[in-house]
Amino acid sequence: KKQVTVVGLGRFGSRIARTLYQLGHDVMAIDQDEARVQQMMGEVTYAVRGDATNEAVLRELGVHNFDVAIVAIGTNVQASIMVSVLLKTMGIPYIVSRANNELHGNTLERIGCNKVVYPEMEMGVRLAHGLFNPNVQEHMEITPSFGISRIAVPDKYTGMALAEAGLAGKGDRNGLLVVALKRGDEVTLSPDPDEKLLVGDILVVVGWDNLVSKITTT
Amino acid sequence: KKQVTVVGLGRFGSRIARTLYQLGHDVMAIDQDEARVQQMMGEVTYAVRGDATNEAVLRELGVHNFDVAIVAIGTNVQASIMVSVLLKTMGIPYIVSRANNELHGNTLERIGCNKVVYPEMEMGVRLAHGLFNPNVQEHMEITPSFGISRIAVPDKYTGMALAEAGLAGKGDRNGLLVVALKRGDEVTLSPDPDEKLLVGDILVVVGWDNLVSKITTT
Ligand SMILES: Nc1ncnc2c1ncn2[C@@H]1O[C@H](COP(=O)(O)OP(=O)(O)OP(=O)(O)O)[C@@H](O)[C@H]1O
Ligand SMILES: Nc1ncnc2c1ncn2[C@@H]1O[C@H](COP(=O)(O)OP(=O)(O)OP(=O)(O)O)[C@@H](O)[C@H]1O
Repeated sequence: KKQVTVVGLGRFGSRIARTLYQLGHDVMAIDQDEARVQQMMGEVTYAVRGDATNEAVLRELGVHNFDVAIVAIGTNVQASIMVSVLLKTMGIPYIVSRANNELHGNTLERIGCNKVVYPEMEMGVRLAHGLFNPNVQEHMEITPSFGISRIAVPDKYTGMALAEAGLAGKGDRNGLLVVALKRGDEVTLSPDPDEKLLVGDILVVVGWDNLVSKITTT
Repeated sequence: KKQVTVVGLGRFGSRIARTLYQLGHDVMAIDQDEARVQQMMGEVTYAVRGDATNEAVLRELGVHNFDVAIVAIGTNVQASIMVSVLLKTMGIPYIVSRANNELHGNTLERIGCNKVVYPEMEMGVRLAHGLFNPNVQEHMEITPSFGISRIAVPDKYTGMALAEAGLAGKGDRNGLLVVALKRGDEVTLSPDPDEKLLVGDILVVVGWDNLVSKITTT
């Protein structure tokens, strides 16, 4: 159980704060906007209105005692940098800040942020890559040409056994391995080659991207 | 090669537009803000200033001929909905829109968007889940308690064979399966139980989250 401060309760910060609280951590959520603070009441340990660029405010809130701080201020680059510097100066061991662009992110790294994130950019890249692969629900890259995909079983395979569909057998020979099958809420690890695929099944496939894309193209 | 229109060139939309163009598609990027349009010149097929809530503007740009439209307008919920309705009415086969919250997203689905995305919320959840698992580089959820993790080999296992570390053997018995090992640029699918783990190795592990977290905790 950790003590986390989240500064900035826009769409990104408010979701981080809520999720961390649900995961069992102590979360103090800070924003200068009263309405946004009100929306967090009961969804975090402590929601407080304040200007985080004001060191006195941060000290009064005991922020220097926290394990982790997340600076989720978005559009105001100056505030994002100032708050990150203040938190660093106050000795918080681990600071994650969000950046709008590479120059902003570079600056945050130089002032000592432990981790810089680019939420909209990262989601933009993911969306673009997944756009023309509608069966591919999610992709995790291992190398630029090898990864793991969560795939909705294409119509052409429904009713077939995994082996029939060419999806069974040792991955290391085919360069492609079905590691799990999800049907409703049930998950089977290393499913049998004779498992029949049904409409709605989700497959988790590991392998070379070009081989995986053969599965998902009609 | 597809024809894609991206409306809204904030951090999310501009990244989608650029990435799709780099992937070889034809991209028309539209925004009402001249400066944002200028920044896209040369990075997409065609960048144009315009108010996308104006049907005449969209028709003039030939938007009705496109395969896919992405509505990446952020804060202006009304504009996001209006533009999505216009594009739907004009017959674009596949429309992806971004939403600020569930009510906004629900509305977009009801008016016929094929896919609704919540970029900041999704990244907020990912960040919160990854925050106290620094060895876990990325996680893909299959169910709320079962997933795939890309893990940096923890120090306690370096020098050990996979079997020695308790990481070999049939996943379906242990509820945990190492599906790939990445060393430098080399990837091995279904690595041997006697493979010795080295500093810097990356493991791809599938299984129950609580078992996977046992690996990554010291
Ligand atoms: N000095 C400050 N002190 C406290 N909160 C601040 C400060 N400056 C900005 N904020 C808050 O940060 C939050 C997020 O910033 P903003 O809404 O500008 O970015 P955004 O990129 O639109 O956010 P998101 O994409 O997460 O919705 C806002 O709720 C804002 O009130
Ligand atoms: N009617 C419209 N026609 C064209 N562009 C529009 C219209 N309304 C808004 N936009 C553009 O949409 C873009 C994204 O919207 P906005 O900046 O409000 O959202 P944001 O959530 O901060 O974006 P991001 O998080 O992607 O940076 C802006 O560049 C804005 O000019």
